[in-house]
Amino acid sequence: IIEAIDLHKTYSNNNVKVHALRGINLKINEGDFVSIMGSSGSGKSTLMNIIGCLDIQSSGEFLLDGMNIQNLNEDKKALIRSKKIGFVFQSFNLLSRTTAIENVELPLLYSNSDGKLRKELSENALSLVGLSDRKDHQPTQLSGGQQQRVAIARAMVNDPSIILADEPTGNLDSKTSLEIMGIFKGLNSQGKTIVMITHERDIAEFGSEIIEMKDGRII
Amino acid sequence: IIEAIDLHKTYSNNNVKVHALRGINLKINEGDFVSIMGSSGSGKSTLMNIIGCLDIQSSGEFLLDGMNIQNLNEDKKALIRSKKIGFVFQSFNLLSRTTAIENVELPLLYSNSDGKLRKELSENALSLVGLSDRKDHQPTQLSGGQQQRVAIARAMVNDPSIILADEPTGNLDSKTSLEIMGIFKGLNSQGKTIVMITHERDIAEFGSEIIEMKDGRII
Ligand SMILES: Nc1ncnc2c1ncn2[C@@H]1O[C@H](COP(=O)(O)OP(=O)(O)OP(=O)(O)O)[C@@H](O)[C@H]1O
Ligand SMILES: Nc1ncnc2c1ncn2[C@@H]1O[C@H](COP(=O)(O)OP(=O)(O)OP(=O)(O)O)[C@@H](O)[C@H]1O
Ligand SMILES: [Mg+2]
Ligand SMILES: [Mg+2]
Repeated sequence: IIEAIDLHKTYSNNNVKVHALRGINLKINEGDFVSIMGSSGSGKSTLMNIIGCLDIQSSGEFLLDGMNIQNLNEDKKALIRSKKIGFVFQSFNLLSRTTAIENVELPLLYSNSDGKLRKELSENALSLVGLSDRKDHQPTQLSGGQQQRVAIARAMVNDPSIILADEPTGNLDSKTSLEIMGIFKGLNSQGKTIVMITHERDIAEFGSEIIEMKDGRII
Repeated sequence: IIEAIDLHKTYSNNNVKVHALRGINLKINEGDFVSIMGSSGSGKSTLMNIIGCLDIQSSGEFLLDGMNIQNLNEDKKALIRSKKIGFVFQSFNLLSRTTAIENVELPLLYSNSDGKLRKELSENALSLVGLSDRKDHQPTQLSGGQQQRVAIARAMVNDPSIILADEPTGNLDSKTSLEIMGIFKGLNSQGKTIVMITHERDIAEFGSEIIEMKDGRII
């Protein structure tokens, strides 16, 4: 379902080049639960952004469901993302003057015009992550771990077939982390594909395989 | 050096009250290295913000170096913070159109008018966290763990006597986390007081004691 062939990504700022991905080869099948580990700056989020159709590689092939993504225009990509992919960002990316439930509802606005159904799906997602009593709070009125959980709920609300989670438990205590892993295992057993970046090995071990990255490569 | 007596903090939004701290009693001596753990939403960051003179309690006493902070005006508090406290925020709070080294330099602008010395201290702090080669990058050009390390460098650059770190390794791989703990142990052995919130028990154990919070109380 996800295939990367010799992916490279180079950032260029002011004549300084950062070669963030140096030839990534990866095959992830539908229904896999893959954990990605590696040191800070090794290229994990960069890889995830390409897989999530949020960024384009500098060279190499990337195929999502057999489709070559880089040739599609922005609208097509946005449609694919809203239908197929749920993304939990490392820095959450919540909208600030917007309540928790409105943030969770966002992915549904693309494809779902039934306001009542959207509200119900959003409330279910928030309740799944234990935040029913915080749905009207804005991000600055939430703890770090609560913001992280709103980001997780938002990634699940449109029932995507692929969940990409970048450090989903970085701000969560052990008990809450295990609850989130329980949710991910549940989704995986329903056939969803999960790709998760984490720096905690006991969290990584919820996946069926662990991929290690170092200096832009898989080792 | 830090004393809290029956601290309460209640947030009020739209008639909904959140009783975030419910009677905190705490004594931290100079040179202590205290770890704070507890579930998401238990009040850890709220307590840290009061200790760091960034927020005021709703009731109860808070003393920093024997001084009652809540009676001081904003300028006095800002001066105390810039001289005595280094704060690593859970969400980093880096300035966005500003390079790593400029972000690290910020606390020095208050008290240090020697541009050459500021630059040297900032470069040392960045090198300590392994980011010399990223000093001219802006936050969006840094990985999550690199942003976190810039926040850590900024908290140390003015040589504060108290370091307050809210989840300082939440986005760091194990090796980098241990390097940061090595830095904190080093500062502690120089006599600095360290208060650290973390959800990872092996990180918490670098402190000399672990305080557990639950539902706004210390248990
Ligand atoms: N401005 C605010 N308005 C209303 N409620 C708030 C506000 N800020 C925080 N809260 C609530 O206060 C409680 C404590 O928040 P705090 O940020 O101290 O938790 P925490 O222990 O740091 O959690 P985490 O481990 O998730 O970072 C949470 O339940 C949160 O929803
Ligand atoms: N826009 C950018 N411009 C220049 N360099 C960048 C940019 N974005 C990322 N980088 C660099 O690319 C490298 C890989 O970044 P990436 O965010 O993928 O790392 P990561 O493995 O996710 O790290 P972490 O574990 O710290 O989150 C880093 O060294 C970073 O400094
Ligand atoms: Mg990252
Ligand atoms: Mg917090």
